[in-house]
Amino acid sequence: QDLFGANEDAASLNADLFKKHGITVIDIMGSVGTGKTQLIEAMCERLHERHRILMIAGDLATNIDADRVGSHGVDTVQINTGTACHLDARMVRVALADIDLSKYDVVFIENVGNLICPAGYSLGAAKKIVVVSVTEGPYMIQKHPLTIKRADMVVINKIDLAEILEFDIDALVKDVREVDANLSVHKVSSKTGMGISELLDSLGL
Amino acid sequence: QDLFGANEDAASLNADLFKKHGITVIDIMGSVGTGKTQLIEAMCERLHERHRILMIAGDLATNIDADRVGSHGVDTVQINTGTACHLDARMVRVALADIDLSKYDVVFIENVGNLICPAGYSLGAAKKIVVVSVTEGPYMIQKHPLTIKRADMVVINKIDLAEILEFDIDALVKDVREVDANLSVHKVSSKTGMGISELLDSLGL
Ligand SMILES: Nc1nc2c(ncn2[C@@H]2O[C@H](COP(=O)(O)OP(=O)(O)OP(=O)(O)O)[C@@H](O)[C@H]2O)c(=O)[nH]1
Ligand SMILES: Nc1nc2c(ncn2[C@@H]2O[C@H](COP(=O)(O)OP(=O)(O)OP(=O)(O)O)[C@@H](O)[C@H]2O)c(=O)[nH]1
Ligand SMILES: [Mg+2]
Ligand SMILES: [Mg+2]
Ligand SMILES: [Zn+2]
Ligand SMILES: [Zn+2]
Repeated sequence: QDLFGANEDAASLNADLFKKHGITVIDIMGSVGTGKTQLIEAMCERLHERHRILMIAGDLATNIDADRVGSHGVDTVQINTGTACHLDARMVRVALADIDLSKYDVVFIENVGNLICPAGYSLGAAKKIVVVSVTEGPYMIQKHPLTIKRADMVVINKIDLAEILEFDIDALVKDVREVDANLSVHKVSSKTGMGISELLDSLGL
Repeated sequence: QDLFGANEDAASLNADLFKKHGITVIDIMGSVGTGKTQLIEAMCERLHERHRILMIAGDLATNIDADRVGSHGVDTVQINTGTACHLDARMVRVALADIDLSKYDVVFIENVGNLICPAGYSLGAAKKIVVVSVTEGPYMIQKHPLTIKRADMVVINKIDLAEILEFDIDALVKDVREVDANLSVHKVSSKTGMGISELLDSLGL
């Protein structure tokens, strides 16, 4: 599809730009309310003293997520797509046009809340993390094989709620393994902090 | 956009077909795991003795939702879109091609788990219901104004979890009212049954 081809080219340009500035870029996607922003907040709290972080927030509307993360002492940029259901590489490039990238060594990009469309659009990040939540029920991995195949890591969030929801985390991990036996999976609570330091180790941050 | 225009035509044809057979069609959309299927199951349990129900399930992959609803004594059809992030009117028409519509007076269509794209594609249903969940956090209404504007009803699901999540339901209802002062809002638990009979009354079922 031509849209995807053009995006791949734009993503490569982004990747070159990030490499030139020595920046590690992480693209974080997941459905509405799975905890993408809370995860980024948790990571920024632990990293902002030893890394220079920029966070790019993508949503159809509002500055809510950029504002939330900005309160943790990191710089932020908000992209409002209006109608687009996913960030693409061009939008990210445009958002960074007036930014002095030499100021940062880590960029977190929070994609639009959507488990499908963002999987098809590379942003030129080093890693694409898919955040799922135990509150979504047990079938989201089986129902989204393409998304899981294109992920570099799956984060199972809100594990602090698993017991009360009678959620079978092991079954979900097994579903991920069926799609990709070697995919990195992290079980975390962005609220309590459980699993976050192991996740950061795995990201090399 | 031409895609939308062509879809509107297909949706009108669907609407005519449903009207010809005297069928009430309800399009149920919402993000991943908000409880669309559980809501349909709860409604079918209460309706299947006095209505002849068909349920159409839409997902990129699996028959999970059609199988779940089918166990409640209603007929089902599963649409697997493969890559498409929303159902459109043509897909629904094709799915119904071999179905004897004279057998039914109610059709529930469960859209793909996605709070954005399905809002732009009418299926020719009488009503488009948007199901949000208290587990998604407090911002999903503010972030998706177009979706809310295009809805005929908002169902706030999983209210049985609101207390433990310290979720402010009134604030969410207020957010809906800011987009559309007259939009029908129902607070329900598809698990406990709270609010379901009122919802059915409101749907005229
Ligand atoms: N219990 C619990 N709640 C969490 C956790 N992570 C996030 N939440 C809550 O889940 C809700 C959604 O979290 P967000 O961080 O806004 O999720 P998001 O994926 O960024 O949402 P969108 O960007 O709007 O799609 C909020 O009420 C959070 O407080 C967690 O690990 N445990
Ligand atoms: N506590 C509680 N859990 C619910 C409620 N409704 C649904 N659930 C649970 O939430 C999870 C997701 O429910 P589903 O009915 O599969 O949601 P869905 O919107 O159909 O999911 P997809 O079709 O996969 O997008 C399941 O584990 C359900 O048991 C509710 O009212 N209360
Ligand atoms: Mg967010
Ligand atoms: Mg479902
Ligand atoms: Zn899309
Ligand atoms: Zn779409």
